[in-house]
Amino acid sequence: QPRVVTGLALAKSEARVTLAGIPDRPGAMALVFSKMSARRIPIDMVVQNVSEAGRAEVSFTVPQSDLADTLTAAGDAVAELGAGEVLSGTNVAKLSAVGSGMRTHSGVAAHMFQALADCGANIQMITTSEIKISTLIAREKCEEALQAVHRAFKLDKPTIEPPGV
Amino acid sequence: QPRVVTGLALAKSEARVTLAGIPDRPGAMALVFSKMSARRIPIDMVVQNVSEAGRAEVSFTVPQSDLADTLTAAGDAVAELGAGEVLSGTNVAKLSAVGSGMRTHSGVAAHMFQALADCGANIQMITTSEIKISTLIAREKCEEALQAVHRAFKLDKPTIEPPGV
Ligand SMILES: C[C@@H](O)[C@H](N)C(=O)O
Ligand SMILES: C[C@@H](O)[C@H](N)C(=O)O
Repeated sequence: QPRVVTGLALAKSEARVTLAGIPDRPGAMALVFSKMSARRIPIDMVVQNVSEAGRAEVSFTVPQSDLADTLTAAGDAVAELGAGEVLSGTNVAKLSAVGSGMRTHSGVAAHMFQALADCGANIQMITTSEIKISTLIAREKCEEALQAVHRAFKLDKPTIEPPGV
Repeated sequence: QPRVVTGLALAKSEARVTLAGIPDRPGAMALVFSKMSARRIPIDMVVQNVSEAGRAEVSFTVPQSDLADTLTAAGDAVAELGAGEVLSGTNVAKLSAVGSGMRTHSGVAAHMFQALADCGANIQMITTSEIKISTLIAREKCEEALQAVHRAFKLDKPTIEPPGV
């Protein structure tokens, strides 16, 4: 692997919130995010995949200290949408590989995911951008996973960056 | 809105591929992405949300010209995993808002999604990073949606960037 991956980031103080079964119609996400914005909740990793049978699901991570507020705002959104449920998880950590030109290297994702598999870390969520591949894994596995991915990309030393990355 | 959003990007020549019902166990994603990497398929927007009942779903976008190859590789992955199905869609376009400090502005997402709702563009997928909010919408809506989001953020003029962004 050329030095495509220049660093890793681990955020261990986030929680995951999921709104499942929400109506897949224009305006639904605007409502959800306006509820979050009204409470100034800093949203991190947002993931919405394609819907099935008219029902969509969105997950995002927030600082664990904002979880109670987020669940209230999510409950408001679901009530106004007239459908859906709110789920959450706190035993999570976000492990990201950071570097330039990730997109053209689908091998980088395969390499990272294989390192996670080899240490038994199950991937719960994935988002990618040109400069980053982020995964959500169980918090109790995150230190071991950080070391495993670190070795896989032959980086000098692990960095545990603040959740701002 | 302060000038958090500095530009928009529209990619109109991508296709979406979804692997649904795949086993939620370590190694599944490594296998999927190694099949893509072996065929040098440039993967764009990857989205995996939390699984249900042990079955996960991953979607990603690829250049439309690589769709046939991608479907073959995805079929191989599903066959080796022993479970799942491959779905795809070509009437899609990726519309992204680009800027710095997006994460602390959950209002930016609400603002963008409201502009999409107002022009009747239904959001099919969402991924976010610190510098970008990306949505997948129907291709026939994408020009109108670009203009709508453009007005919402009071930008000077729309930019249609190559899919590389
Ligand atoms: C599910 C949600 O994304 C919906 N399709 C919307 O446009 O808001
Ligand atoms: C579904 C997939 O992400 C699986 N959990 C894995 O770790 O590969």
